[in-house]
Amino acid sequence: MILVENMTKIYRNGENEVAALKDVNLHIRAGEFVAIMGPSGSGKSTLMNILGCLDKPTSGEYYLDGKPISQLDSRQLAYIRNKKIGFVFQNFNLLPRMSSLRNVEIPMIYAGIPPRERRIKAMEALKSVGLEDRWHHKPNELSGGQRQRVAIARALINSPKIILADEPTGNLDSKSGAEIMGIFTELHRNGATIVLVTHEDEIARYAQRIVFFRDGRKVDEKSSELL
Amino acid sequence: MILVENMTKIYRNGENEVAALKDVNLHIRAGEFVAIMGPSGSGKSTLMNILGCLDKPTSGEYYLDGKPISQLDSRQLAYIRNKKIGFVFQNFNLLPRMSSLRNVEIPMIYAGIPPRERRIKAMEALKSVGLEDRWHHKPNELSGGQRQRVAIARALINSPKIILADEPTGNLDSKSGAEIMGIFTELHRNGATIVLVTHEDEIARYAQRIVFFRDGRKVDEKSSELL
Ligand SMILES: Nc1ncnc2c1ncn2[C@@H]1O[C@H](COP(=O)(O)OP(=O)(O)OP(=O)(O)O)[C@@H](O)[C@H]1O
Ligand SMILES: Nc1ncnc2c1ncn2[C@@H]1O[C@H](COP(=O)(O)OP(=O)(O)OP(=O)(O)O)[C@@H](O)[C@H]1O
Ligand SMILES: [Mg+2]
Ligand SMILES: [Mg+2]
Repeated sequence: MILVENMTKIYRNGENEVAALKDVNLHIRAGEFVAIMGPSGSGKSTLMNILGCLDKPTSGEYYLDGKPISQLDSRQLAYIRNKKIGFVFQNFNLLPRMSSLRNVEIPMIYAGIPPRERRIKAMEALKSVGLEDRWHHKPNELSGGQRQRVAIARALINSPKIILADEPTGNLDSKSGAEIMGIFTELHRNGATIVLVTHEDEIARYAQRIVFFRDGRKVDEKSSELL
Repeated sequence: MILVENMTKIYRNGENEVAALKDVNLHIRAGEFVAIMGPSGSGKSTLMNILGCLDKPTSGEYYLDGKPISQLDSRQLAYIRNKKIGFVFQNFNLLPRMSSLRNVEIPMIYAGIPPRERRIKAMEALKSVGLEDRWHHKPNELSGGQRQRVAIARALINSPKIILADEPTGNLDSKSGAEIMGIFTELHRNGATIVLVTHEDEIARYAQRIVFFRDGRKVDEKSSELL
């Protein structure tokens, strides 16, 4: 399902170079639930952005369902980003001048879903994360954890086969966090492939396997039972 | 040091009303280290913004060192915000087009510190959070946890007497989180008053007392030893 081979990512700003990923190899099977852990700055979000087709590696290859991503055109990439993958961003990336409802509807507009059906599904999604009575609030009229939950609802709205979640519970109390992990668990049971970055052991334990990064490299992996 | 009496905060957007704080009473003594916990949306950031003189309550009063904040003019409030209080925002609030170094320097510009001394102190502050080699990076060239650490360095740069930290370790792995809590512990030992919002028990345990919020109300408090 997801195969990363000898992947390196170097950010260059003028003369400054940062190697964010160094020769990373990773294989995630269809239907697997993997957690990614590691220190701040170790390359986790960089990897997630590449897996989500939002960025390209400097070298190495990313195969998604057997297809080398570097050889796809922009229309094919847009299809993958909008219909195949649901991405929960570490900093939410909500549109600031739109309501929660509108923000959750956005991926369905790309998917060509008609307005009335969009509105109903978006309302249900907000209800599933406990925010139906905040549907009209813009992001700056929401708490930090509420924004995070809107970002999660938006990521899951097209029932994507692959869910990439970057620190989805970082701003949530343990009860709200457990409710969100319940949603991910249910989606996983229904066949979704999930890659989840977290710095909390309790959250990582919901996954089957945990992959550890340090300084841009994959350094270890283990079954979550051993955490 | 900090006294909150019968404080209510209602957000009104058109016809919509949200009571974010309801009749809150809170007393924090000088030199105390208090953690605030509670579900997502329970009013913690709203309280922090009022304590930081960034927002006003709808009713009730906030006394800071015996002075009723509602009776201070904008110059006195600016002095408090820039010199007396260090604020770590839940969403960091870094200036996007400036380097980390410049971002950390900003409070010292307000404090009238000359350029050369500012630059040296800002570099030391970045070093204390492990980011001296990222001084030239803008916020979008940093990881989530690195942005959080720049926000922390900026909040502490004027050695404020009162530190208000809203989820300061939400994006940090446990090692980076422990390093940050080490900094807060040291500042507390040197006499700072610290109010810290967190959803993690391990972080709350660094405080002396924990105050619990639910649905806009203060509902419980206990010594951190009992957590
Ligand atoms: N646009 C950029 N230009 C230069 N360096 C960058 C850029 N984006 C990220 N970096 C650097 O690449 C490294 C990896 O960043 P990344 O965001 O992947 O880390 P992370 O593991 O997600 O960290 P965190 O846990 O703090 O979110 C960091 O050291 C960061 O400073
Ligand atoms: N500008 C606003 N307009 C309307 N409602 C608002 C506004 N800002 C916050 N709220 C609401 O006030 C309530 C309290 O928000 P607050 O940000 O204080 O919560 P919090 O305890 O910090 O939550 P979290 O743990 O998720 O950060 C929330 O229900 C939120 O939707
Ligand atoms: Mg990250
Ligand atoms: Mg908050």
